[in-house]
Amino acid sequence: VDVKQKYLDQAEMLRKLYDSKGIKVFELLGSPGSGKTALAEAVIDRIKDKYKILYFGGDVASTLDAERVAKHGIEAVEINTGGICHLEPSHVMEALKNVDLSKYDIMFIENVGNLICPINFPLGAHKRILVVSVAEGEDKFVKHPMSTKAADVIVISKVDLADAIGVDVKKMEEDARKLNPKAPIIKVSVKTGEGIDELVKALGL
Amino acid sequence: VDVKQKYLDQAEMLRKLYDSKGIKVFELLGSPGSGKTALAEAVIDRIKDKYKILYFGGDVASTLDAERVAKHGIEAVEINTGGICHLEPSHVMEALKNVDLSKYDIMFIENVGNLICPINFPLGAHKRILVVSVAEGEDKFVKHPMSTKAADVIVISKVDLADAIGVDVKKMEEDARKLNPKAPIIKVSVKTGEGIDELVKALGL
Ligand SMILES: Nc1nc2c(ncn2[C@@H]2O[C@H](COP(=O)(O)OP(=O)(O)OP(=O)(O)O)[C@@H](O)[C@H]2O)c(=O)[nH]1
Ligand SMILES: Nc1nc2c(ncn2[C@@H]2O[C@H](COP(=O)(O)OP(=O)(O)OP(=O)(O)O)[C@@H](O)[C@H]2O)c(=O)[nH]1
Ligand SMILES: [Mg+2]
Ligand SMILES: [Mg+2]
Ligand SMILES: [Zn+2]
Ligand SMILES: [Zn+2]
Repeated sequence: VDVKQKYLDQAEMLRKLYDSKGIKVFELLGSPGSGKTALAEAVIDRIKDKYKILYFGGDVASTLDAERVAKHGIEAVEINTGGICHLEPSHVMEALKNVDLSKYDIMFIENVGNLICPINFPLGAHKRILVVSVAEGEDKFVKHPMSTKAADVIVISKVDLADAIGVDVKKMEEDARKLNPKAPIIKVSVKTGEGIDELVKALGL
Repeated sequence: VDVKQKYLDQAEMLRKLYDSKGIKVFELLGSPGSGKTALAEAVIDRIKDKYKILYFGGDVASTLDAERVAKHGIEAVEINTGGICHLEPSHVMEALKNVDLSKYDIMFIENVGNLICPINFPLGAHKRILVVSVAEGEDKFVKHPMSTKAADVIVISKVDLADAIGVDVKKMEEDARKLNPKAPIIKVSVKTGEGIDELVKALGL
């Protein structure tokens, strides 16, 4: 059996499950510390009065991210992968056993901080949001074409730091655009609030 | 055959090879954009008059890092892993086929930007240097205990950005110390030059 096909089939099953429960699912991907949780927190704060929200956070260790998100008054579950550097559909299926999806309108799944593997293991989400921070340097889209090409939405995060790091955000945008002509590319700073409303709109929320 | 043992045996063979050629090998590990190449460049600039240096850079795509290091006048080789999220001993063995190690005193191996897998695949280096930047947030040591525990030297990089990100560097140091009581923990900024001499000393150069 083709291993890759097995994962794709499981992702398809997850998507059917989400659709049967009428829940919209957004996945956050990116390097360790690229700002995925901070972004989820900022978006959740803007929309939590309109939607019932569930958050799943994937990490190799700790429950820190779910604890941060839970402080915003929403249901947050940490999935520990036990060392695997990406979430797999079976991790999500397992975590869903304890949850009644029909209670929620929206689910965020934050994948393990890793710019390489997670993109190869879809989790059935309606939109996959790749978060690349300026703090990682100008070259991450060029160096990671697979993740850049497969994203549905691309966020360039922490743009408030561009001068301190010495990166040209325009160049990052052009690099991302060349690899992925379709995805909206949104410049965001959780510190200044820049781009958060634009992201909420791009997610159709 | 135990797969893990196979890798450890290969790492052992590499170590024996390095020692037979009298070359000291330092491996750089850490998240994408944690500052591994910038650190290698800064250290190389300080020691290139004393030592003959070879640099190997591992990445899933591009030759950008080797090109940056080559500008410092030293031999720099890029190893493209073709998508694998970490270097394996066989990648290094393959690259060494085109190199006469006896010409060099020191080799730097920069692993693929990934805070999870690379630590599980030793490459025979005499010292493994884990580079965690303040830009990734305060919690990376706590969230990545495996990498933190296995490092021989720990660098907290980009400390010039601590205020802009809002992290407590002292707390990061304490977290790292709790998990790894032996490794020197060095605070570094390539921008201000802070800590580079201390790192050179910690490497015995
Ligand atoms: N200056 C600035 N700092 C930010 C921004 N967004 C996040 N940060 C900081 O960046 C660090 C990492 O943010 P997180 O939200 O933990 O990143 P993450 O991608 O969820 O990290 P992992 O889950 O460990 O992969 C934290 O110290 C945040 O405060 C931003 O827009 N500007
Ligand atoms: N402010 C500041 N920026 C730094 C420092 N060190 C590196 N940078 C910047 O951080 C970004 C990433 O640095 P790199 O050296 O490319 O990081 P890397 O770990 O080699 O990245 P990968 O090889 O892609 O994993 C670049 O824009 C650097 O200029 C520092 O000490 N302070
Ligand atoms: Mg997070
Ligand atoms: Mg590099
Ligand atoms: Zn993986
Ligand atoms: Zn790996």
